[in-house]
Amino acid sequence: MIRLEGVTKTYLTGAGAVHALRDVDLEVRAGEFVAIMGQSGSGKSTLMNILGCLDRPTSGTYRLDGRDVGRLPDSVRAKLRGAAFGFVFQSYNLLPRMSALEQVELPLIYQRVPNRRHLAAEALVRVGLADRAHHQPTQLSGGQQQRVAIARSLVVNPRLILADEPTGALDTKTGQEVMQLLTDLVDQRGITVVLVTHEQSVADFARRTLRMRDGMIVEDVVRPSL
Amino acid sequence: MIRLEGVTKTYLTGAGAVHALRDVDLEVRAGEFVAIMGQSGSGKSTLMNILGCLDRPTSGTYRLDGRDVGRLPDSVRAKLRGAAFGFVFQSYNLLPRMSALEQVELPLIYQRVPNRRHLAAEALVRVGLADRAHHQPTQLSGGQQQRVAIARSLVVNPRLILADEPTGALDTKTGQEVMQLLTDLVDQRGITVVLVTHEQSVADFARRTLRMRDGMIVEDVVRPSL
Ligand SMILES: Nc1ncnc2c1ncn2[C@@H]1O[C@H](COP(=O)(O)OP(=O)(O)OP(=O)(O)O)[C@@H](O)[C@H]1O
Ligand SMILES: Nc1ncnc2c1ncn2[C@@H]1O[C@H](COP(=O)(O)OP(=O)(O)OP(=O)(O)O)[C@@H](O)[C@H]1O
Ligand SMILES: [Mg+2]
Ligand SMILES: [Mg+2]
Repeated sequence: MIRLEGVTKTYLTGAGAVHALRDVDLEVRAGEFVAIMGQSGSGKSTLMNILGCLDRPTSGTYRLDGRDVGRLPDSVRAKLRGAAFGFVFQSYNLLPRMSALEQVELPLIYQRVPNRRHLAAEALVRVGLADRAHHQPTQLSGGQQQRVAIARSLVVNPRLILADEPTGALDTKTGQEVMQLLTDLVDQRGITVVLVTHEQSVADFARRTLRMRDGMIVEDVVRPSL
Repeated sequence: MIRLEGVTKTYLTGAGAVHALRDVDLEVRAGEFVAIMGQSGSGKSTLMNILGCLDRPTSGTYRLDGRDVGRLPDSVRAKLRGAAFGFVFQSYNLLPRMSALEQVELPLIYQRVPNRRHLAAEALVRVGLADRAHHQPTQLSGGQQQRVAIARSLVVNPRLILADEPTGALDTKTGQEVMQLLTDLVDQRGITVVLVTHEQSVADFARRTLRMRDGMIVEDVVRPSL
């Protein structure tokens, strides 16, 4: 499903070049559940941005179902993102002055899905926020904002969910509930999930764990079926 | 140093009243290292905002060194904050388009401290970001942004540091380095630290742990000297 070959990402700053990704090769098959761990600054979010077609490699290729998406025009990539991917960003990215329900409904509006309000309400129930549907971001706790972002990422039933520290602001119990929700999506609907985390207890939900250091994947471990 | 008595915080929304804090009594002595844990939505950030004089109780009193700060005018509370408190917010709150060095220097400008640039640079060294001094927030990873916020919180040598999930975006090793840094501030400079976390390994650095549920402190445990 996902194939990265020789992917690099270099940022040019006043102080010199930053090699955020150096020669990354990666294959992820449909239906896999992958965790990515690694030091702060090792390139995890950069990798996620490239996987989600939010950023382009400096060199190398990204094939999604055999199609070189790194070279497609922006408009095509934008359509792809909306239809195929669900994102949970490291800083949730909720829009100001929209209620939780409206935030979750947003991807469905772009995809012209009918029955949107009902699907959005249902997604909020799944993350335990039915009673916060009409709260705006400033009226939500950090963990509640993160859960709204999670609900938004799965409401279009995407084929691929890219979640950057999806439990970073959640207490252990709520975090485990979210991980169980993601596990069910993988097991029951064959959705592919790639998530970044620094907590081993979260990574343990995934069958495969990658470790990154200095812009490279230094470890790739698949555990046998549980 | 800190004394809360009968503190409540109620938000009025279209859907009804939200009792974010219900009857909180709390005493924290100077030089203590306190961790606060509890479920998402249990009132931790609300409590931190009141402790930091960023928000006022709906009822009850907050005495800081015997002085009722909940009743002081905004201008006096603002001065107090700048001089006495260091904050790490749950969503880092860096200013757009300012370099890491400038972000850390900001509290020193308000306090009219000389030698600012040097103190700011030193604080960045302490959180491992000497080589990111001139990067802007969009050029920093999530964990790097969080560390800039941490450096900013300690640059004025505050008496009290209030840190809301200060290691939420940090890998385990970097998180432990930050916790060691906070421990040294407590042990060597008698700074009081109150931090929110959902990770037991982080809470274990503090001698005292409070647990919150539904707006109340339900547990308060001091461990014997280590
Ligand atoms: N301005 C507001 N208006 C209405 N409700 C609010 C407002 N701010 C916070 N709340 C509610 O108050 C409760 C406590 O919020 P708080 O941010 O203190 O929780 P928290 O313990 O920090 O949670 P988390 O671990 O998720 O960050 C939550 O249920 C939240 O929805
Ligand atoms: N726009 C940019 N310009 C310059 N450098 C950048 C830019 N974006 C990211 N970087 C640098 O690239 C490196 C990788 O960043 P990235 O956000 O991928 O790290 P990360 O693994 O997600 O870290 P964290 O765990 O802290 O979130 C970092 O050292 C960062 O400073
Ligand atoms: Mg990141
Ligand atoms: Mg909070």
